[in-house]
Amino acid sequence: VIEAVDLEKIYDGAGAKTHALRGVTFTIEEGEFAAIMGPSGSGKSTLMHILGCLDVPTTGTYRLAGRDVAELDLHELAEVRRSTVGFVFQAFNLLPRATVMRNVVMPILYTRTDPEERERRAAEALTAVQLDEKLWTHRSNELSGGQMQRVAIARSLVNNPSLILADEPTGNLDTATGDSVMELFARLNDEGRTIVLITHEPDIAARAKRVIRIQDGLISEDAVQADA
Amino acid sequence: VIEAVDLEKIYDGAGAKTHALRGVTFTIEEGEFAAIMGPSGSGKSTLMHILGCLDVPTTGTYRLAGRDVAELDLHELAEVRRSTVGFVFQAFNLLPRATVMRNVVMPILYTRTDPEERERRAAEALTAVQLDEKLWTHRSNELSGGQMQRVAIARSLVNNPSLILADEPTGNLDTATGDSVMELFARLNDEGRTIVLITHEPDIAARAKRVIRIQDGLISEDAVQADA
Ligand SMILES: Nc1ncnc2c1ncn2[C@@H]1O[C@H](COP(=O)(O)OP(=O)(O)OP(=O)(O)O)[C@@H](O)[C@H]1O
Ligand SMILES: Nc1ncnc2c1ncn2[C@@H]1O[C@H](COP(=O)(O)OP(=O)(O)OP(=O)(O)O)[C@@H](O)[C@H]1O
Ligand SMILES: [Mg+2]
Ligand SMILES: [Mg+2]
Repeated sequence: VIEAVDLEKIYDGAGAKTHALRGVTFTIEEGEFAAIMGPSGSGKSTLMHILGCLDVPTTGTYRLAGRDVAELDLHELAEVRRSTVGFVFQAFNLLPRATVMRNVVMPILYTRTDPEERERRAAEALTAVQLDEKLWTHRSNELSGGQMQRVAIARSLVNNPSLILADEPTGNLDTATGDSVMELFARLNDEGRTIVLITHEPDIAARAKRVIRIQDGLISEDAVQADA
Repeated sequence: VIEAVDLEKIYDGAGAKTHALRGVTFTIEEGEFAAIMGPSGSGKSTLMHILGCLDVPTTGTYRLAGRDVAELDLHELAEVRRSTVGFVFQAFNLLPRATVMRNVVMPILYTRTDPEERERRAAEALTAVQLDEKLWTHRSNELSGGQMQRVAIARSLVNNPSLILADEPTGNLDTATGDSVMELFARLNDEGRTIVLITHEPDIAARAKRVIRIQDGLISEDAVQADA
């Protein structure tokens, strides 16, 4: 479902030109569970944004579900994201003064889903990440770091995505809560969804079936691993 | 140097009343190296903010270097922070459009240090966290997550603090970079500085000499540990 061919990304700002990806090529089939690892600054989040159609490569081709994303206009890209992708950002990207509930329904707010159905799906996602119900009316800036992270994960699930891209989804979670999040991802993968997650923790990467290592904007290793 | 007596913290917002700390008591001597661990939402960051004089307890007493912080006015609290505390926030709290350099000199910008000395100290701190010099002119929102984390750590060191409070300082770092940050903290501790860090990673906590565990706003364990 994911076909990356020779992806390059150059950020070009004042005093900030960086060759973040230098020719990255790989294919991820539907239903796979892959972990991306690598040093800080090696290009993992940059790659993830391209995979999630949130950014475009400087050169190279990216095909998602057979479609070359370079041929889609902004409207079509937004539609692809809305219907098929769930994205968990490294910095969560929640609306700080909106409530947990409001944040989680955001991706399906302007779809043809009726309000009760939206709230039901948000509640289901929040329950799946084990966020205490009394926190659902807090503003997202009235939560702990790990609670915000779980809200970000719940939000990524509410549009029923076939592709889940999670950037360091357990970075702010204690080991027990992190384990339960990985069990959730395993269940979602069993349902046939494709999961790609970035992590720096070997215990988390061990739960994936394949590890892609990135170094200085290039893939240094791409291997299937035996189940932990 | 840190004396916490029966600290309680109740957040009281609309629909957001939470008893985050329920009576926390402990003492940390000058020069100690302690790790705080506990489940997501258990009160760790809340406690850290009180220790760093960024927040006040609802009830209970907090003495820093012998002074009861409840008796200090806002001006005196700011002065205590500026002269003795280095704080690394869980969400970094950098100024996104300011450069790395600008962000790191912030804590000493209005002190009697001259501009070259400020820049020298910022460069020293950035070198200590191994942030590539060509990144120093990037705006902080033009960095990877782990690079932002290292800028936040560098910023916490530039005022030469005797107390360093770090909230999940390695959460976005690969294992190798995280290890080098822990070696930096060990060196700073050897220089006599007091270090308290929050972490959910056992390998990181193992580098501290004492582990304080928090659960539901109470201390569940407080023990010295043998060196790893
Ligand atoms: N501004 C606020 N208003 C209401 N409740 C809050 C506020 N900030 C934090 N809380 C609540 O206080 C409790 C403790 O939060 P705290 O941030 O101290 O947890 P933590 O141990 O640091 O968690 P984590 O490991 O997830 O970062 C949580 O249940 C949280 O929801
Ligand atoms: N807007 C930007 N402008 C210039 N350079 C950027 C920008 N965003 C990221 N970079 C640079 O691109 C490189 C790759 O960044 P990226 O965020 O993909 O790394 P990463 O592998 O996710 O790192 P981490 O593990 O620290 O999160 C880094 O060196 C970073 O400084
Ligand atoms: Mg990243
Ligand atoms: Mg916290």
